Amino acid sequence: MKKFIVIGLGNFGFQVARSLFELGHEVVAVDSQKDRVQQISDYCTRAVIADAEDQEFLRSAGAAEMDAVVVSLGDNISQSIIIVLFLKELKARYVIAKANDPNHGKALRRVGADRVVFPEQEMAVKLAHKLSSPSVIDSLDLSEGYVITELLAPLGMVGKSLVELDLRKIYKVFVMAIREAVPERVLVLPPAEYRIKDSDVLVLLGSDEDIARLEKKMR
Amino acid sequence: MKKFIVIGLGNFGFQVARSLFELGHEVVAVDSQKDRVQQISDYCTRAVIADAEDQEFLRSAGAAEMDAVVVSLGDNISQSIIIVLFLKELKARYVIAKANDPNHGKALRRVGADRVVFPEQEMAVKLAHKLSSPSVIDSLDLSEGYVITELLAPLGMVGKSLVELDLRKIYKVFVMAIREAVPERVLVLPPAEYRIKDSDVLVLLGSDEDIARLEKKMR
Ligand SMILES: Nc1ncnc2c1ncn2[C@@H]1O[C@H](COP(=O)(O)OP(=O)(O)OP(=O)(O)O)[C@@H](O)[C@H]1O
Ligand SMILES: Nc1ncnc2c1ncn2[C@@H]1O[C@H](COP(=O)(O)OP(=O)(O)OP(=O)(O)O)[C@@H](O)[C@H]1O
Repeated sequence: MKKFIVIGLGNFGFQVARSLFELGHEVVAVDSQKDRVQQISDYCTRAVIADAEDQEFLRSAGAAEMDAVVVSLGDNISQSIIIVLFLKELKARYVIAKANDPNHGKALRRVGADRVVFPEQEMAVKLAHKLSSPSVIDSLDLSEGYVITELLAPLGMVGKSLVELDLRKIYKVFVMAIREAVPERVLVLPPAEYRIKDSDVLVLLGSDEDIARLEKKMR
Repeated sequence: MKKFIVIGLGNFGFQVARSLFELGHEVVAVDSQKDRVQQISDYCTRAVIADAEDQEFLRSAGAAEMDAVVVSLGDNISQSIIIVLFLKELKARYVIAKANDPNHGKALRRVGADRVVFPEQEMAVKLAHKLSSPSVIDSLDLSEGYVITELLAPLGMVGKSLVELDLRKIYKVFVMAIREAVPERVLVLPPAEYRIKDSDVLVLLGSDEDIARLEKKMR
């Protein structure tokens, strides 16, 4: 079990506090608005009404002993910067701060934030990719351009077997698993003679370009 | 190339519009605040200052011909609901709306939103999971409890070969790929005699429980 402080209970902060608590960790949730603190009180170890821009408060709340402190103050940009500065002066081990824009992010890093997150922007990019190629259900970036992508079986593959398609040799794309709809199950490393159905979702691993090339060819 | 309208240019909406435009699509970006429209003008096909809660405006902007319309109005909950209602009356093909909380989400679905997103909350859950088990770098939920997880090589695996570890038989976990740090590359479906280094990141596929069991055992 780990210990966390979450400062600022907007949509993001509230959910971070609640999720950590439900994962079994000790969570101190802090906000300057009474109603937010009341709402979180069933989903945390301790809920505190306070202005977190007070170094003595942060010290007495045990900032230095926590596994991590999350700061998410919305549009209060200058306050979030001062709070991160105070936390690092108190030798807080790991500080994560939500930033509104790239400049805010830069300032937070400068004063010592260990990690800066841009929740809206990161989700926006994912949504744009999904709208741009709708058969891609979700993906995980590995690095060096490699991704794992869930792809709705393109028409050109339906009815064919994996050995016929020979995706590994022709496209350098590996079929890691197949998510079948009927019956609902996940088939890991499917056999070569598996025949693709139109309701299948393919879990592919390969480079961005190779998967995009495969998708275009098999439409 | 597809066509989109993005209504509401907060952190989320702005980035959706910009990303779709940079992916090569036609994007009409709409907001009632002049400065937001000016900021987006280099990153979209057309930037329009307007109150989108006007059905005639939505019709003349071509809502019915677009591949999708994204509505992201922040705290203006009632306006976002009315706008989605108008869009579906105009027979817009696919409407995506950002919701602030579950009740807002329910109302948006009721009036016809094809997809409702909760960007902050979804990222908050991901961050909580990452803080809860730090060696998990990222993961992709497949379904039925199956995940693909990037895991920093646990100490108990370092120096051992995949055939010695026999993860498939003992834990029912598959090593799909290994992200090496030195040299930086992705090794897909590594050979059985591969020996794990302490800087390796393992891309594993298996059920939530099996991967968690493996991680605990190998610490
Ligand atoms: N100095 C402070 N001390 C404690 N809490 C603060 C302080 N300043 C702001 N807050 C709180 O931070 C929270 C910020 O939430 P707000 O909804 O404004 O952010 P947001 O970025 O829109 O959130 P989200 O994107 O997570 O919805 C508010 O609940 C506010 O009361
Ligand atoms: N009726 C309307 N017509 C057009 N634009 C609107 C309307 N109502 C609100 N907006 C715009 O929607 C945007 C909402 O952004 P805001 O920053 O409040 O949302 P947010 O949820 O905090 O955003 P994000 O989470 O994406 O940062 C504002 O730019 C506002 O001008």
